[in-house]
Amino acid sequence: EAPRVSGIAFSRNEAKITVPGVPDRPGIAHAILGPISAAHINVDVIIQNVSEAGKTDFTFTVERSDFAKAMDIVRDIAQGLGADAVQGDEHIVKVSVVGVGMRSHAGIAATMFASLAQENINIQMISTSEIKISVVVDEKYLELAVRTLHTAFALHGEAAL
Amino acid sequence: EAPRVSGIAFSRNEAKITVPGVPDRPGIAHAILGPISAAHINVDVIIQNVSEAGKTDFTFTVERSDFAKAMDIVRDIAQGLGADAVQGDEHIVKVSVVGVGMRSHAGIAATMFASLAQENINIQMISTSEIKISVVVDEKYLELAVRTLHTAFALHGEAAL
Ligand SMILES: C[C@@H](O)[C@H](N)C(=O)O
Ligand SMILES: C[C@@H](O)[C@H](N)C(=O)O
Repeated sequence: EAPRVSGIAFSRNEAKITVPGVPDRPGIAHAILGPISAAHINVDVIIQNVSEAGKTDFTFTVERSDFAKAMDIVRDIAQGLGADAVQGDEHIVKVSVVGVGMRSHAGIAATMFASLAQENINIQMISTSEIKISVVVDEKYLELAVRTLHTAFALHGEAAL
Repeated sequence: EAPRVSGIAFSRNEAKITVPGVPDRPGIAHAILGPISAAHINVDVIIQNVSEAGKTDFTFTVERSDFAKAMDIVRDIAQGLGADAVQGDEHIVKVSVVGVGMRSHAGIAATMFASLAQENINIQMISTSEIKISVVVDEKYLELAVRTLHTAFALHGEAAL
């Protein structure tokens, strides 16, 4: 069955924080997220990919108003973990293709990635769920990305930008 | 409001494929997923974290029955992209904490990661959505992870393993 895309969603209120080069052993993910949770900081996306040579990068997004506080908390932790210097970026947005019946992401992802590539919009992060595929891109591409995806999936009407 | 966890979900029918060291420029994500979609291979999770020195790792999961076919397709592409050797692993499972009202993942993630760490279960990948937090772990930890998370979130009754 052809998955149907029902809309394009986006969030400007995102800032990403990356702890690069964390050791890939049990307890590390908790060491990073525990203090963030204890500080009542809302976390949206959490991304960790496979490790290489026993290290991996741990990235999460917070609301922009929590960015400075979260960076402070994570800088202390990173040192204790022997990670590399914490990286942060407030100038990002999350853009998502929302679907129904997305039994598989492959077709929708291929269309989404192709249309962003045609506009030379670089994808910084990718995360999927049952009902959507989200990418993080530079905030300067928000309108272009949303318009391009509306066209790519033949969606009419306007998202309120 | 305290996010409520409604259950623990898992999927054994997963195999992960990683293309390490892909160039971080527009068009690359499509170059990898396009041929996979064209081959009608179902894709579940797609994870890409931030790049370092212009390269990043691109990982996705497929059904185990598609693993060999997907690996063949991706090996050809990886060479063309100048990526490192493709890595694959069929011996993984995806375990997810499913919640309602998860305005923020931080608290649930902290509990989830802490309980897996206490059992010395290493987290290979992390991916989140509005309603759940998913981790990829070695398949040998499936039962232990599900039981541990049931206890951690005080869920009673049994998931059908
Ligand atoms: C990197 C981090 O996820 C580690 N593997 C852990 O289990 O906590
Ligand atoms: C790595 C890959 O995501 C690349 N940044 C792209 O936009 O396709």
